[in-house]
Amino acid sequence: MARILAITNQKGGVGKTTTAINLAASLAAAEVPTLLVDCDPQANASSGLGVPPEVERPNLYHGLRGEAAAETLLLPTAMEGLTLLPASRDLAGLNLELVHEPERERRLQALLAPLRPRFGFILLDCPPALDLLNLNALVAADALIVPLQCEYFALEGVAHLVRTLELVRAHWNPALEIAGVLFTQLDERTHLSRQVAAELRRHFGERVFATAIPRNVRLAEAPSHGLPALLYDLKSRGAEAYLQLAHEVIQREHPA
Amino acid sequence: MARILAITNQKGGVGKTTTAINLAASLAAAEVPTLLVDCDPQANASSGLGVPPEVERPNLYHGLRGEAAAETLLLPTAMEGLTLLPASRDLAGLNLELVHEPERERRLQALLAPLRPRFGFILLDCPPALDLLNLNALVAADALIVPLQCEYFALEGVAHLVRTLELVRAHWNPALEIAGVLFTQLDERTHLSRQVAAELRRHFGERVFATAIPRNVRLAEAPSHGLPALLYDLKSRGAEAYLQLAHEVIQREHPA
Ligand SMILES: Nc1ncnc2c1ncn2[C@@H]1O[C@H](COP(=O)(O)OP(=O)(O)OP(=O)(O)O)[C@@H](O)[C@H]1O
Ligand SMILES: Nc1ncnc2c1ncn2[C@@H]1O[C@H](COP(=O)(O)OP(=O)(O)OP(=O)(O)O)[C@@H](O)[C@H]1O
Ligand SMILES: [Mg+2]
Ligand SMILES: [Mg+2]
Repeated sequence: MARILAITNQKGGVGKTTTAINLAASLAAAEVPTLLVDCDPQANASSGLGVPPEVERPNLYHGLRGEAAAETLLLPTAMEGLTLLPASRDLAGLNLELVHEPERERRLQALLAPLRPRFGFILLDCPPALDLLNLNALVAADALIVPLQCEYFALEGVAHLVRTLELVRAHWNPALEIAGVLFTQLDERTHLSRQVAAELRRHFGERVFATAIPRNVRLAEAPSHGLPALLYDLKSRGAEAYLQLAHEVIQREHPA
Repeated sequence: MARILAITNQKGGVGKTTTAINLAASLAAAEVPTLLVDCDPQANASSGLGVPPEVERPNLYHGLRGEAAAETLLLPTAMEGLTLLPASRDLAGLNLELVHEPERERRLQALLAPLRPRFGFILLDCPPALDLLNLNALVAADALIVPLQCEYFALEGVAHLVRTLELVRAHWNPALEIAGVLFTQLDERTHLSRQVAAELRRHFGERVFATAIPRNVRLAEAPSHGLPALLYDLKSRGAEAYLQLAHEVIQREHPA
C-alpha cells in the first residue's frame, strides 16, 4: 500500500511545488513507482511537468466531484515511474461547491484509495491556503512534508500549521504525523537564515531532514521546460539535493 | 477621498506583504497619510509592523462580521503617518461564515467607506488565494498593484489573475484597473529573470513600474524587528527601491 505524503505549508512561495515535482521524480529515479497529485488550482505541478493548464482534460476537479474514477485521470510524464494526476483552475470553485456535500473532507481520500496498491508513494502538492482542498489533502495523507524558507514569516506560520495539524488529527485523521521539515531556498551566507534555521531545529529537532535544498536557479528554470531538475540538469546542486532527499525519505518512510 | 490600492497576486510568496508594508511606510514618509489593511489570515503585515497575532484584539474579522466599526480597529505604527488595521487567524473562517450573507463581496468596501476622507491612500494586503477575502479586497479597491517574481510559475499565474480581474469588473467593480505591475526579488544576473521580465514587459507595457525591487536581505530581516525597511536600514537597496516606488505611485495615482 502506497505511503501518502502531503507537501504542505499555508505560507506562500516556500517551494511546495518545486519539492513535490523534484522529490516525486527522484523517488521514481530510485525505482519506487510514484504518483504526484496536483491539489492546487494554480496547477503549477501539472504545468511544471509539461501538462499545460489551458487544455481542457479530465482532472482532479472531476475526480473530487465524483464524475470520474482516479484511474481515468492519470497521465504519464517524461520521467519513467512517475505518474501525474493533474489539476485545473476549476478546483478553485470546489471550496464553495462542496460546502453542503456529506463527507466533503474525505473526497480525496476516497478517490485515491483504489490507487494505493499500484504505487510506493503518492505525493500531494497543496495550495497556499487552509481551505477545503488543503483539508482534503491532510485527511488523505499518512504524513506531511513541510517545506520552510528560513525567514521570519515562515516562523510565524509554524504555529498556524501545527494548530491545523492537531485539528485534523482530532476530527478526521488521528494517525497523521510530520514526516519531516525541509529547509528550502536556503542561503547559508545570510545571518537571518542561520538564525531562523537554528530556531526551527530547536523546535522540530529530529524531524528536520538532514538534506537542505540550496537556492539554485536550475530549479526555477526546469519547470519552463516541463521537466524535473534531474532531467533538465542532473549535475545541478538542486537536482542532487532532491535525489539525496529521496533517499532520506525512503529510509524514513519505508514505501510499499 | 483616499485612493484604495489592493496588493494582490494569488501566486504565493511573490512579495505582496513586503510590498504592502514598505510601500505604505514610504508613502507615509512622503507625508501622505496612509492606512494599511491586513486582509490575510496569516497576519504577516500585522506582525511585520510589530503587532503579534497571538494577542487577542479587535481586528478585521470583527469589522467584516459587522461587530465593530473600522474606526475602533485602527492602530498606530512605528512610522508616523502610517496606520494599521490588523488581521487575525480567525479571518480564515470567514470564507465559510459569510457564504449565505447578503452582499458578502462588499463587506470590506462598506467597512472602509467612512475612513476614506482621512487618508490619501489605503493599501490592502491580500492572501495568496482567489477566495472571498481576496474578492472583498478586489471589490473595495480602485486599482491593483500586482507584485510578480520574474520566474516561470509567475507567468503561468498572470492569465489566472487577469481573468479574475475581468470577472470582478463585470459583476461588482466596473472601474477596477491595474495601477501597475511590480517586479520583486529581481536578480538581474540570471538569464531566467531577464527572459521572464522581457515577456512580462511585452504583455503589460506601460503598466510595469519603472522601479523594480531587487532581492535584498534587509527586506527579509526588517519584519523580525517589527519595522518597515526604511526604519530598519534606510540606506539599504530594498528601502531605497520602495521609496522610489512610492514617488512613482504618487505621480500615477494622485492621492487625495
Ligand atoms: N531551491 C530553489 N532555488 C531557486 N528557486 C526556487 C527554489 N525552490 C523554489 N524556487 C522558485 O521559487 C518560486 C516559488 O517556489 P514554488 O512555486 O515551488 O513554491 P510554492 O510553495 O509551491 O508556491 P505556492 O505557495 O504559490 O504554491 C518558484 O518560482 C520556484 O521556481
Ligand atoms: N525583495 C526582497 N528581497 C529579499 N527577500 C524578500 C524580498 N521580498 C520579499 N522577501 C522575502 O520573501 C518571502 C516572501 O515574501 P512575502 O511574504 O512578502 O510574500 P507574499 O506574496 O506576501 O507571500 P504570501 O503569498 O504567503 O502572502 C518573505 O520571507 C520575505 O521576507
Ligand atoms: Mg505551489
Ligand atoms: Mg503575504
